[in-house]
Amino acid sequence: MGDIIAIANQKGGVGKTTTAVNLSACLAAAGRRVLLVDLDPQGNATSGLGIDKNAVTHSLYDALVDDVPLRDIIAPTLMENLGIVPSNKQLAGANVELVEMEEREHRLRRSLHEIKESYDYIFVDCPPSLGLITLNGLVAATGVMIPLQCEYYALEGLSELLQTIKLVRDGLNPALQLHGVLLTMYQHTNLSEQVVADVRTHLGEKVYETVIPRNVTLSEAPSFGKPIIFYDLKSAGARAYLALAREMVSRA
Amino acid sequence: MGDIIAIANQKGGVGKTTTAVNLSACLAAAGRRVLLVDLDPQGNATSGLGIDKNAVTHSLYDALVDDVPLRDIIAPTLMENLGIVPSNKQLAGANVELVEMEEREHRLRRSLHEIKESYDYIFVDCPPSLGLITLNGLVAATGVMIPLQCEYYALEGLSELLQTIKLVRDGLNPALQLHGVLLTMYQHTNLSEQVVADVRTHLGEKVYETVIPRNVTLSEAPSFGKPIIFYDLKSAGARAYLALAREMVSRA
Ligand SMILES: Nc1ncnc2c1ncn2[C@@H]1O[C@H](COP(=O)(O)OP(=O)(O)OP(=O)(O)O)[C@@H](O)[C@H]1O
Ligand SMILES: Nc1ncnc2c1ncn2[C@@H]1O[C@H](COP(=O)(O)OP(=O)(O)OP(=O)(O)O)[C@@H](O)[C@H]1O
Ligand SMILES: [Mg+2]
Ligand SMILES: [Mg+2]
Repeated sequence: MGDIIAIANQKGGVGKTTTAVNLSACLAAAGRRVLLVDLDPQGNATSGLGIDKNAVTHSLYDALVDDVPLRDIIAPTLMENLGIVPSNKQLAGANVELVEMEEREHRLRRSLHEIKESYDYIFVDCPPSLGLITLNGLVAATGVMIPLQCEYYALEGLSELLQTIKLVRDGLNPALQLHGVLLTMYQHTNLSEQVVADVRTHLGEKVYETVIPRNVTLSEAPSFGKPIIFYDLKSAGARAYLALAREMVSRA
Repeated sequence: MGDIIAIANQKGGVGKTTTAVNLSACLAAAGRRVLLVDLDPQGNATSGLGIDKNAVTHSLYDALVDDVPLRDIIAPTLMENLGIVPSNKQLAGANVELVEMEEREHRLRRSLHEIKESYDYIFVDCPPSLGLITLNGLVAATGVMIPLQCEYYALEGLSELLQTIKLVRDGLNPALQLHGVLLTMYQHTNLSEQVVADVRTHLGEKVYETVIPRNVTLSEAPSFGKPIIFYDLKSAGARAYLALAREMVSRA
């Protein structure tokens, strides 16, 4: 009940948002009650679920900075079991505004506290940085899921991210665990195979069995504001995220 | 003489570092004197040129926070005409430490002032965010190059980035121009074609003629610490960056 999972990696473009949107949708389709928190000022998770981020009356910024209760901000999506806390560029201001505030790293944790009992899973889509906004995600979370693109630069940043997670666990959030590493954008190339072999050797069963292949339908679906299971259920991308959802449920 | 070009986009994984490393190398191979400034705490541009970012005695952090002169930090690379100002995770601390400092947005501009006459091109590889570190890059620059992945989420963030550039021009750096938008990771898909058509319609000749194709050799080269022209000169990736270098020179 109420697993709060931050989807984080300071390396950009590794599939954080694609994972947040599609894993949430697959678990919701399987009857779980899911909340997706968009913690990125880019607001990609918000638009990936078909919501106009500039038309919402309230967004996550209002909860973090002005203490508006999340239940007044959560927006419905095309799926009954899936709610979203939308974001837009206003959230970028929070990086500076939170600096002077009390318990600045705990704002999201406190906001989620009131509503977390209503959900089976809460996913937090983090921006590509390790600043105060992402820190709020790591402090609020019980677990971290690290999408890792099967490429050299992405692998390079992994040890630093694992170190940051350890620092947060030793300080601000003792309950924080590594939920797992998800290999994404896998192609049948030497580079991809080297990265997969490397990561499985070092991290063992902390790496999900499910590997997400590079699949163009995953990058087409957001332009229709739909998760992959609504855009193209038969695609390799949809099958991979459904397999990941099954793996999540069996690990619970 | 001394064009300072920030390579920036808050969207992650769009090809900022790949462009910074390979365009720098192509211009250096054509006899231009080039400096690459790694403004990203991930230090990908540093390792992309074969330098061990954790073994350097000085890094960009020392110039921004402790006023160490850049000429004492610049490291040689495998190419005679190409120098790099290396970075590593220490730079992440600057986001907080710079907040209290005098002229915090101008630190990089002042550091570059002393050495800029020695280079024909200075490229600044920015991290995927619009915080104080990236702002230093935009204030120091005369032009901004925006790598734009031919995908939906990347296109979504473009108008916000153009607005940020305008704000910087109206305030901190009146000389800042949009040097151009570079279309990257192009594939023969409907999505890529739609993005290219869309961007060319809205931005006209601000979009470089050269389009960088998705090409796996570009993602293999960094694991050998080499620019693409040293790793595989015959590849589509190398041809594309050489064409971009020719276009840069003819635009000058
Ligand atoms: N498995 C995949 N196959 C093909 N394309 C993908 C896949 N996963 C993600 N993409 C596409 O790659 C791009 C980067 O993915 P995404 O935006 O989800 O990454 P991110 O880590 O959230 O990026 P950021 O760091 O900017 O937040 C997007 O355009 C997305 O549509
Ligand atoms: N044209 C291309 N074809 C294939 N792969 C590419 C291409 N350009 C870049 N890549 C690969 O895609 C990944 C993202 O590129 P890169 O790291 O240069 O983007 P970035 O914008 O600098 O990312 P960040 O936002 O994290 O700084 C890297 O693994 C890189 O090797
Ligand atoms: Mg994202
Ligand atoms: Mg980069």
